Amino acid sequence: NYGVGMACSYFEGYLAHIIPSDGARFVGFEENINIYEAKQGVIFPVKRLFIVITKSLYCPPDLKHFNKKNRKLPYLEACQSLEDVEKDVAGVKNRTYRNSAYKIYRAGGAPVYLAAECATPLHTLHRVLERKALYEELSDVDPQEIVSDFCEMLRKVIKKSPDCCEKCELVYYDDKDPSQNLADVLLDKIKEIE
Amino acid sequence: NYGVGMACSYFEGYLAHIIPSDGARFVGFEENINIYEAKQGVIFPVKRLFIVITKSLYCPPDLKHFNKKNRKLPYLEACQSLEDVEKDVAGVKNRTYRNSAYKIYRAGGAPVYLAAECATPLHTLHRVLERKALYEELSDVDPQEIVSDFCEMLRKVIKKSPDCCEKCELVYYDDKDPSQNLADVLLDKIKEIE
Ligand SMILES: Nc1nc(=O)c2ncn([C@@H]3O[C@@H]4COP(=O)(O)O[C@H]5[C@@H](O)[C@H](n6cnc7c(N)ncnc76)O[C@@H]5COP(=O)(O)O[C@@H]3[C@@H]4O)c2[nH]1
Repeated sequence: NYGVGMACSYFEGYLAHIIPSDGARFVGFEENINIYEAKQGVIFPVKRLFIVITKSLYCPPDLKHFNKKNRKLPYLEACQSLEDVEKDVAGVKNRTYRNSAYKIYRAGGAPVYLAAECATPLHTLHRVLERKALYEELSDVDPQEIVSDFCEMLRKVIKKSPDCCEKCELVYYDDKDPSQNLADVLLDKIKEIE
Repeated sequence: NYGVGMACSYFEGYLAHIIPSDGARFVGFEENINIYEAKQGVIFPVKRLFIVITKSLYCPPDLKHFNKKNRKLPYLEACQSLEDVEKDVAGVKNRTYRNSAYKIYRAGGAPVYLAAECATPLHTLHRVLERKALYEELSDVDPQEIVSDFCEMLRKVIKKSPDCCEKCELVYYDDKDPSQNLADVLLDKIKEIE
């Protein structure tokens, strides 16, 4: 089914490329963060990829779009990206995989650094569902069912993969709930793991 | 179903990003080829993206892997890639999309340039099906059925999209048939379109 297929292709086509070391050109996600820390003189309290799953499936280009108007609350700002992963894939020479680093500013504390992004397959699904005429065959799917199949399958596969298992975090964020602030959700997740 | 979902996400999550102009940073695929021709002093007889669909679903890192041992036959060689498409997508800043240019050498004629690659979702599917233990839920799928659903849906969607319709070509290649040479299959496709 759609959600299960999405999770398999997200893991095999992406997480399996960017998280583990490939024993050759790519040192692995955690080491990539270590290199970034050394170069930029910053500290990531948690060296994992935070994958944000939004309730509405809407994924803005930049996570700062989820910041609240009230700047006294913690807020996200993109910084320099991590080092690119480049590899020849399916006839595409030097295909590039790039992860973003964000800092969370908060009152009464130093900014907190993390690697974060939305779950891209959900972003694509959201765009697909918005174009009903083009993708008529998918007009009667239940998005929430697809997302829950996606998350359940992804969690299963990550758990079974020793080299990815403790290196990504699925983060649920209800972007339709005005009382939820993504920066706070991420800070809580970091405290939980630290 | 899996194949239909793969086609929708390949079109919406990739072709829709790299083929049309976005009216802002990206001039569009055809114009990107024009720029390449001017910079490199070469000519692309057909300014479309050739998407190679292999029978076995196996997609090598570089299309040269399909060249025959006999060098009297036409053969592929990767050249400098086209200009990157960069855009913020789902929280990933400056996500990079890159297409490869290849030249086909042939006896008794100048080399022929083209933009080509394998259909990445099939590559990912191939890797997923090879890891039966990790993706148990997909162990009883019929790959050929998925591919045929994928191709049929993709063809439908491309046909309905005026800004992509004459800009990509699906190319079927039976990589298990020793008498088929991908470079020749592509040359024939180019002659057909020219
Ligand atoms: N040739 C090629 N070059 C690309 O740059 C590219 N980007 C996407 N695709 C293919 O288009 C389709 C839709 O992409 P989406 O982003 O929704 O899902 C992607 C996305 O969620 C994630 N992913 C892959 N590459 C990246 C990336 N560089 N950054 C973030 N996420 C990525 O993993 C999924 C599967 O990727 P692929 O299995 O490589 O094939 C994809 C997919 O079939 C590409 N195909």
